[in-house]
Amino acid sequence: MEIWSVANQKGGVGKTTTAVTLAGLLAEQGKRVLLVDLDPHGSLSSYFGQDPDHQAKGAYTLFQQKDELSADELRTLLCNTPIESAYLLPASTALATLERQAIGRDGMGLVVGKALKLMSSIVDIAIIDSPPLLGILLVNALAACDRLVIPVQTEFLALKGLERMTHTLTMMARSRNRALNFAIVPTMFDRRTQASVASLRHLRNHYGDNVFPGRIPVDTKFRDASKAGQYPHVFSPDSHGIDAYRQCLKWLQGQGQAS
Amino acid sequence: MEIWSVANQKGGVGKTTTAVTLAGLLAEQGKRVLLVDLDPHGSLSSYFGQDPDHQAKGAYTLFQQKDELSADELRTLLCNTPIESAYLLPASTALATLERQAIGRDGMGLVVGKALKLMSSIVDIAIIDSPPLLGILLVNALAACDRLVIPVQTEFLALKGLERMTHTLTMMARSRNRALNFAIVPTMFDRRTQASVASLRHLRNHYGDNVFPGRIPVDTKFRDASKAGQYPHVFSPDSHGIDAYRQCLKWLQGQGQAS
Ligand SMILES: Nc1ncnc2c1ncn2[C@@H]1O[C@H](COP(=O)(O)OP(=O)(O)OP(=O)(O)O)[C@@H](O)[C@H]1O
Ligand SMILES: Nc1ncnc2c1ncn2[C@@H]1O[C@H](COP(=O)(O)OP(=O)(O)OP(=O)(O)O)[C@@H](O)[C@H]1O
Ligand SMILES: [Mg+2]
Ligand SMILES: [Mg+2]
Repeated sequence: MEIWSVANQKGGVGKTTTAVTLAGLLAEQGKRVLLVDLDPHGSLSSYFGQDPDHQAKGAYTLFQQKDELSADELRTLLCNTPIESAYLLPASTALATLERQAIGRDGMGLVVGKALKLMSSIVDIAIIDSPPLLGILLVNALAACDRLVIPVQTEFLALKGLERMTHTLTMMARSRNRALNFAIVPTMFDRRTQASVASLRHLRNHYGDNVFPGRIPVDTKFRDASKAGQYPHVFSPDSHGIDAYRQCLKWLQGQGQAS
Repeated sequence: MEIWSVANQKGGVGKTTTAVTLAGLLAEQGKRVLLVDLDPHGSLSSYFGQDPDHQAKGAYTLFQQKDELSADELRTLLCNTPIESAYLLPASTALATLERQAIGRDGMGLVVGKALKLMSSIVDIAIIDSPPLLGILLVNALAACDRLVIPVQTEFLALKGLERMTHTLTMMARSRNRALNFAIVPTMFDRRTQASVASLRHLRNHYGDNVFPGRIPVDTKFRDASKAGQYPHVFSPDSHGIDAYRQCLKWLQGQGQAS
């Protein structure tokens, strides 16, 4: 089983959209997929009809256990999604309280990674959607993953946020004893704006091979798909956005073994 | 002096863009404007060339004072912006440490409101840009303001975030002894997508007169303006986006006295 985390400390850059689109395309390839929602706002959970404000069980339960959870117990926390071979571990707003609970408690950063290992016999790939801020939940996502996907809007303000993200990775790399490859996915590219073209060039100059050689265009179908609660590749299989994510997935899978 | 806060717990919805555009249009009306950046990511500060990672003085200084700051001391913290009558109190990443510092200290939620009162002889309107999460900085913005502007993307997932924002307001209203009017500004409207049209209708049904009767369209010029570090109305005065914000400002100013 591989674990991919989708993260960026800046908000509204396409993390949830990237997580749900890649998960759908991986399920289409016949993989058994688990989506994990670690964002207290629970966009990914809302996408599939779960209400994070009234969610009793889910990702939060992992942090409430005194003893380690069994694989069966973990399985009872999962929800179905419109694709049979893809499950969701939903978020709840209670996740936001973990920040205060983490003060003084050791090992809180490794909870999700340990729990997901229990699923390795029934899941091929887990994809973690994370919140847009540096805290215990993002630390869990960065500690657990074999590969990190960073969606970055192709605009000037987003580049500053990316610098901050790479500082965080350097910090995290010291506490993980294995390297953390990261892949930057330029998204919401709009070839009509000068800023999009310039910031894409800046990304390639600064981060070289870590950047997906293509780019995800602005595509209105993603919003429609989220309203319909359907995977984007099912909702509009031939849209520009889906084509780009298919290319992106090929590149990610071809990048060689995850660390 | 009036204080307007621009806030929404969801990220990437156009808070910074709304703050900088309204500030520019108010300066155009001849008002003396102060922009306050309370977001540790400092998009508004980066917009005007200030680096939040290396910012010694600024909004963070307000929280470090033992005794109350004088008006002169506060004035030394301000930076210029491309418009003469508009100043910026910049953010620094150190603002993110306030959350931990606030535990156990009283009165931390009122720091910004108290400090801004010192500027009432030289500023007509202060506009606060806030971070996308509920914490001590957002509480300061909500406690200090006379009017609250909530940009909301016209898409399904954003409506859930708005529900959470109004819960926060009800919570805050108990600790403020005056009502807090809020104005919802639908933004990034894209008439080509079904989701935009449907969520706009949902907003008007649920929040009635609190919603700007117009809407801010998707307009690529905002990204170009932020790259150029220029106020949007100066960068492209006749764009659709600017027209809409001019109408929005008229509506906000006509909504009657702020509380
Ligand atoms: N390529 C794209 N083209 C157009 N719209 C997009 C694209 N990708 C994402 N979006 C839209 O942008 C908005 C923000 O995307 P999304 O929710 O995935 O971002 P996020 O980074 O997960 O946000 P948050 O920080 O709030 O979790 C959504 O309305 C989504 O539908
Ligand atoms: N009406 C619009 N049309 C097109 N793009 C827009 C519009 N408003 C804002 N944007 C763009 O959307 C992105 C997010 O906007 P902005 O940074 O203002 O959001 P924010 O809510 O302040 O984000 P954060 O939560 O990170 O502080 C920016 O690239 C901005 O240029
Ligand atoms: Mg998200
Ligand atoms: Mg902002």
